[in-house]
Amino acid sequence: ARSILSVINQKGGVGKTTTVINLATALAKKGKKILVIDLDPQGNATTGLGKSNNDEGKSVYNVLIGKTSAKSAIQESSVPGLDLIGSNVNLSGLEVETANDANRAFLLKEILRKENESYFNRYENIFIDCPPSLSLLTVMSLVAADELLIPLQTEFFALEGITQLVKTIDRIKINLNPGLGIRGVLLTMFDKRNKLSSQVDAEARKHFKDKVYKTVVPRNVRLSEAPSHGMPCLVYDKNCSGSKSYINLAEEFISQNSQP
Amino acid sequence: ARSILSVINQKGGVGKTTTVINLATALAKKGKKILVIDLDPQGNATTGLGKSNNDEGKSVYNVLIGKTSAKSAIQESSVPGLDLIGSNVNLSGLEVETANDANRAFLLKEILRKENESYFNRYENIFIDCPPSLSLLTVMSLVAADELLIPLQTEFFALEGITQLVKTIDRIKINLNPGLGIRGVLLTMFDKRNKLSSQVDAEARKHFKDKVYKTVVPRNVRLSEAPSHGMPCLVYDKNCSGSKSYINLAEEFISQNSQP
Ligand SMILES: Nc1ncnc2c1ncn2[C@@H]1O[C@H](COP(=O)(O)OP(=O)(O)OP(=O)(O)O)[C@@H](O)[C@H]1O
Ligand SMILES: Nc1ncnc2c1ncn2[C@@H]1O[C@H](COP(=O)(O)OP(=O)(O)OP(=O)(O)O)[C@@H](O)[C@H]1O
Ligand SMILES: [Mg+2]
Ligand SMILES: [Mg+2]
Repeated sequence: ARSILSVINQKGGVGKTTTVINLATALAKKGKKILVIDLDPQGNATTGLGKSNNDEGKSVYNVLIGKTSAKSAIQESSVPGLDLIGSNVNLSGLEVETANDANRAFLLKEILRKENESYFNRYENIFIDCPPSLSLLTVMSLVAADELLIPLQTEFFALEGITQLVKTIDRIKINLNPGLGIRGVLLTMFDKRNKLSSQVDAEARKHFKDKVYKTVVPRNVRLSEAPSHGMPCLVYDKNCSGSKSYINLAEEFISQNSQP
Repeated sequence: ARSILSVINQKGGVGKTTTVINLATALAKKGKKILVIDLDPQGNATTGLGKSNNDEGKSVYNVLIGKTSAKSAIQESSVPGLDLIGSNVNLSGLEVETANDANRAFLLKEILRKENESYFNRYENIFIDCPPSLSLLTVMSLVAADELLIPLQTEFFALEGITQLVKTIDRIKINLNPGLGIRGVLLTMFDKRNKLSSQVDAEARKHFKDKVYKTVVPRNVRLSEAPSHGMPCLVYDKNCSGSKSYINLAEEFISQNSQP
């Protein structure tokens, strides 16, 4: 893969899953081959892409415990070029089940590198959707990733949480993954009626500078309706403001590749 | 205390913290003595009530590891009658630090019962704000609680998550806390422009019947602005639709006490 990206933020409901689904879709529609790995026991990325998060066979949990190969857990989504390794609720047991495994933080990395040499290289990008925490699943994702994408909801509690997030990233970088870098910070759920949104925008750009994407995802009801139809917003309503912002984000994301 | 309530939902960003802050405030303003325990390492309930989530002394983490008594960790908030045991980020280390303690799920319960006989009985209600997960901190809260309050955002992913939440509650009930019951389900962030909101409302009432509060919290920008001023929305703007809904919820909540 050209780059494995972990989409992370320990704050809940900031748009991690919505970003994974729609950025991955926008890139696939531009002809990139993309894989989404749903690392959240809630399985929202899985159902948002129209697949079952109750699948006893093809789930990332079975891959992590060695019951299934990663390759055989891959499903095609309804979007050509966009594949998925889905999640199911068994994943919530993984932390307890691997309590005695000193190397458990490396489980996902080893699977992606080991098979990466041959099979995963077909993907331009692999996006890992993380749960709202900094516990084992997110740590596994940080260890396995080349880069990070941080959705940041333009509201106070989310802005507050960013300090803790950056500290965790730095700790993982130093101890477990020196190559890890922030690819970008994406402002989400921007509400123009709320002056707080612009304040968070300004604060984020002051702190993260040009790591903050120019593209900002607006609050748009269509983005929350699409998953109830099991499809990305770009398929559900490609002309709404939410879809357009993810298409613009995909262009900005691609242009990052050609930067030095 | 008349009742210890855990405010839970493993889905992120559904309004757990906003509900704890504003329901607790509304009850205190009606003359009830209320304690909030912030059990989320993010410390949003703590900062939303204007306190520091960086306090090395008075934090629920120090109480749980036995370094401070619960009584001495209590702070008064700016709302008369509303007290707080705040959180700080050290709490995220608790699960790893107590990995060898077979009774760790009971830590919070023992502290509240042991001191409850004398000190905590002054509180009409104790509200415990939980992180977006079903791991140790939330389990501790489920074990310690008499009742549950479940904020349910009227959007698809949140509705999906409710099945997993109910299963977890049933498991804890059977194994660890037979007296546990759902006090109520609160529909939050209801957006009248989004037909999905009414669908989730109808679905929730079909499933949970009269456990769903009649009061529904609307999406209201003031609720997300208030924490940036370190105050509950009821103090920031008591006439906005968000504040009014939490005042109505407090009345509905109180009237539940006199039901058989
Ligand atoms: N820009 C937007 N406008 C309106 N609704 C949105 C937007 N982005 C996401 N949503 C909705 O907001 C809710 C939270 O988004 P999402 O589930 O993607 O966040 P998350 O960070 O993955 O949450 P979690 O922390 O629980 O994993 C969902 O119901 C989603 O459909
Ligand atoms: N009714 C509402 N209208 C508008 N914004 C709201 C409303 N309720 C909560 N918010 C805002 O939405 C965001 C998520 O709410 P909140 O933090 O209370 O959810 P949570 O369930 O506690 O999240 P977490 O899972 O991260 O603990 C916050 O920025 C909050 O200020
Ligand atoms: Mg998610
Ligand atoms: Mg919260």
